[in-house]
Parts: sequence; C-alpha cells; structure tokens
Amino acid sequence: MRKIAIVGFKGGIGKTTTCVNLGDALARRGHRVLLIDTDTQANLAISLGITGFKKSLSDVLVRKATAEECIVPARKNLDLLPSNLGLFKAQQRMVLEMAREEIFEELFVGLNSYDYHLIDCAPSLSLLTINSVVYVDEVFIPVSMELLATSGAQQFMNYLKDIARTLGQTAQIRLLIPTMYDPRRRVSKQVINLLQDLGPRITKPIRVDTQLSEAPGYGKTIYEYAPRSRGAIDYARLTEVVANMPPMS
Amino acid sequence: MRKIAIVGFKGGIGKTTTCVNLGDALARRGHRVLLIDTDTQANLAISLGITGFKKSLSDVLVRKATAEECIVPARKNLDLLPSNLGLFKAQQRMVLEMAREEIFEELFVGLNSYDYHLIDCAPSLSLLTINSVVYVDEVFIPVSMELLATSGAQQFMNYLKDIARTLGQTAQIRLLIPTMYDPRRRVSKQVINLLQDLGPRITKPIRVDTQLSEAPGYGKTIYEYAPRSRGAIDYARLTEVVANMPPMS
Ligand SMILES: Nc1ncnc2c1ncn2[C@@H]1O[C@H](COP(=O)(O)OP(=O)(O)OP(=O)(O)O)[C@@H](O)[C@H]1O
Ligand SMILES: Nc1ncnc2c1ncn2[C@@H]1O[C@H](COP(=O)(O)OP(=O)(O)OP(=O)(O)O)[C@@H](O)[C@H]1O
Ligand SMILES: [Mg+2]
Ligand SMILES: [Mg+2]
Repeated sequence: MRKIAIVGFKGGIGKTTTCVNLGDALARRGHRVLLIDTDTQANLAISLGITGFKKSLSDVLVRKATAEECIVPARKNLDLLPSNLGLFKAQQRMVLEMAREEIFEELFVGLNSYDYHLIDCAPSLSLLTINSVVYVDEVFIPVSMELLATSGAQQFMNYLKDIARTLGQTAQIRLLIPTMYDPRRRVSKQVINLLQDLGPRITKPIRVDTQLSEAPGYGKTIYEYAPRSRGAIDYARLTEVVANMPPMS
Repeated sequence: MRKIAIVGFKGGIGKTTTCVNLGDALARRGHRVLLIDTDTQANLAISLGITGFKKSLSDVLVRKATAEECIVPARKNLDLLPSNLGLFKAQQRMVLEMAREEIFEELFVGLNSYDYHLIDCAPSLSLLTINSVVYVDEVFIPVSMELLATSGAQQFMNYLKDIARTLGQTAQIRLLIPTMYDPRRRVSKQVINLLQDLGPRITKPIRVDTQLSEAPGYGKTIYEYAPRSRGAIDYARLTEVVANMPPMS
C-alpha cells in the first residue's frame, strides 16, 4: 500500500484539486484508493459532492469512532474519510497527548485494504500536518505559478528535514507538481526555473484550466465534468507518472 | 485606533495581497499603519522585500521580546511586526497557557501609537487566528472567484459566532472583498451572487491582474510596481471605502 500526503504551506496551490483528480484517476485504473481529509475546510467532501456524513476524522481523533466507521464511498474504487470543523478542537486535544505526532499511525492501522492512501493537508503547519508526514512514506507538493508558492515549497522541505531530525524517519518528497501553468505568463517560466534548484523530481505541469475550478462547484471530478479538457488530460498524465513510479528506496 | 484582521479559511484568496496593498495605501494617505503577520509563511515580509529581521512575533509570544522591540519599518508611515516558522512552536505553547485566546490583547497593549493595525492571518483555524479576532474590532474576508472560497467565507462567519458565544464579544465582519474578479468568467458572477446572501457589505471587486501576482516577487507593493494597473486602481478604491467607513456601532 502506498501512503502519499499532498502538502504545502501556501494556500490555493492545488492540493485538494490534485487529491481529488489523482485519486479518481487511480481508482479508474482499478486501484483501491482512500482519500483522507485533514483540513478543517472539508473541501474533499465538497469537491466530490458528498454531504450528510455523520462521522468524520475528528470523531476518530477523540476516540468516539474507529477510522473504518467514518469511511464513506465516493466513487467506484474510491472511498473518503471526511473532515469537519470539529477537527480544530480535536487537534487542540492532540497537543496534550503522549506521542502526539504518531496518532495517525495508531488510528489508521485498520485501513490497510487499499492500494493507495492520499491525504489532503491544510495550508498550514499543524499537528495534523505533522501526523500526516509521519504516517505516510511519500510527499507530493503542488506549486502554483506564484513566487510565494516557491518559497512555501522550500519552507516545507526545510521543515520536513527538521521533523526527520527530531522524530526519526519521515516521508520522502518525491514529486513537485507545477499547477495553474500558463505558458503566456512570464512568472510561469520563472517559477519552473526556481523549482529546478530545489531537488525533487518535477512533473510536467498541470496547465491552467477554468474547468478545473468549476468542477468542485458541481461536486464532480474533472473526468466527470470535462473529460476532454486540458485539466483532465494533464491529471491523467500525472496519474500515469504516479502509478509507474519505482518503489521507495 | 482601528484594529482590523484580514482572514479566511480558504487558501490563496488574497489575504496577504490585501493586507500589503490596503496597508500601503492607508500609509500613503498619511495614516500611521502597523501590519502584523500571524502566518508562519511570513509572506508579509517577503511581499514587502524585508529580510534579515532578527526578532518576530514568536519571540513576543514566548516573552523573549516585547512587541515594540520586534517592529521593523517597511515604508513611510508603515511598520511591520513580522513572523517566522518559530510561530508554530510558540503556538503549541500558547495552548497550555491560561486565557490563551486573549494573549494578543495582553502583548500588543503598547502598540497604540498607530491609526491602524492590519493583521494578516493564516488560512487555517488556529489559536493565532482566534487571538486575532478576539484582539481586533473589525474583520475583512477576501473572497476569490471560486466556489470553495464562498463556503470558506460562510464557515468563517459561523465560527466567529461560535467564538462570540464562548468568549463574549468578538470582532464584527464588516467587509467581504471579492478578489481575482474576471468578468469574462461565469463563476465570477456566480460567486458574487452567492455572497449577497451572506450578510456583510460587499465591496466592488478587485479585478484579476497578473501584476498583483508579480509584485510580491520583487518585494514591492502594487503602487511601486505598477501604479497605473487595474490592481493599483482597485486597491486605491477599496482604501477610499475603508478610510471613510462609519465608526463601529
Ligand atoms: N490547474 C488549474 N487551473 C485552474 N484552476 C485551478 C487549477 N488547479 C486548481 N484550480 C482552482 O484553484 C483554486 C485553488 O485550488 P485548491 O482548492 O485545490 O488548492 P488548495 O491548495 O487545496 O487550497 P487550500 O490551501 O485552501 O487547501 C480552486 O478554486 C481550484 O478549483
Ligand atoms: N486580484 C488579483 N489578481 C491576480 N492575482 C492575484 C490577485 N490577488 C492576489 N493575487 C495572487 O494570488 C496569489 C494568492 O494571493 P495571496 O498570497 O495574497 O493569498 P492569501 O490568501 O494570502 O494566501 P495564503 O492562504 O497562502 O495566505 C498570490 O500569488 C497573489 O499574488
Ligand atoms: Mg485544499
Ligand atoms: Mg497569505
């Protein structure tokens, strides 16, 4: 089972969009995929058109329910462990626990019937984000075409090194995924150049596509909303790369 | 002295851009303005081209320095109380303090020689965000032209009501500021329609302008980088509205 967190300190870089559309494309290829939402905004559920779930990750964190009980089916081969605003209070309680960075490892141990876990993270440094990077083996960082997003990616990489020093092993940053790429804009080329110096592998960019920003409003993935769009083509290409990556060393 | 927090759960909606360009425009009108960065990304300092500061908000929170000692001059009439990654650890310690929601009120009491305090918040629910909305009197929420940003604004408004119930008085949401508005796109009109139902006053939109996204990379405000651009015109218009708002009831 591959465990991947999609992270980034900068807001609005395409974390949720990548989680939804990479997740659905992997599921369409026949892999069993679980999406886990660790952001209080609960944008995974909104983007997939899922409402009315009774239990969520915050119930798991306060031991009111097991992770398995909170899972809702999203699409064929695609399940969701949703979040809600209750996650904030639950996170405050995590601060007071022993081994508070390894709570996910303990609580998600029963979720091993999947081929992939994809975790959507909030745009901030929090115990939930730390738990995510300790729990997974691989980290992907979307980088939108803004200079502040490049410094956000750099900051996150530095922080991951800090966590590795204090807590022992953590995940490897395996991909930087350029998003909202527009070849007509000067800043797009500037950002791609800056990414070359950071180290991890850089995928071909996800081009800017308004249909990607419209799909969440209808609760649809890009393959359902606009299957022949640039967004659908680019995320299908990314999925091909992800599915064929060599195993972790 | 007016104390205003620029907030929003959704990432990438224009919080930092609004803080920088509203702050500089108020300063250019002769008001004494202090920008306070409560986001670990420290994007206010980057956007203003300020590097090499020794102290920041995290030193204030752990009582290593007073707020006054950490202030750096940014432009004429414009000062900055910067942040850094150390804010994360400082925030963890806040959780364990008494009256942890009112720490800013205690620590910023000496900063009263300004006409405006503008606080840039991180895109997340955290003790720093709660402290910000307890400390200020007014809250502005930028809303970018994405459906997830409208649900983010709604979520924040609901949460502010929760805080008011538990902690007594908190700030009033006085403005919703549409950002990245592009009249050619269908979703722009959809979002503006959805905002009408939320309640607070909606300003004229800040139009999409790539020069707004280029300026931070050069450490410049929009008036320095592109004074005749759409971005400069729209933020100057917003500043006119903010400077002439009736006092709080
Ligand atoms: N390639 C793209 N082209 C155009 N719009 C995009 C693209 N990718 C994402 N978007 C839109 O940009 C906005 C931000 O994307 P998204 O919400 O996925 O980012 P995020 O990093 O998850 O944000 P947050 O920091 O709030 O969690 C959304 O409205 C989304 O629909
Ligand atoms: N009106 C606009 N037109 C075009 N680009 C804009 C506009 N306003 C902001 N931007 C750009 O959009 C990106 C997001 O803006 P900004 O960083 O201010 O948002 P934020 O809400 O502070 O993000 P975060 O959630 O990461 O704190 C930045 O690259 C910024 O330069
Ligand atoms: Mg997201
Ligand atoms: Mg910001």
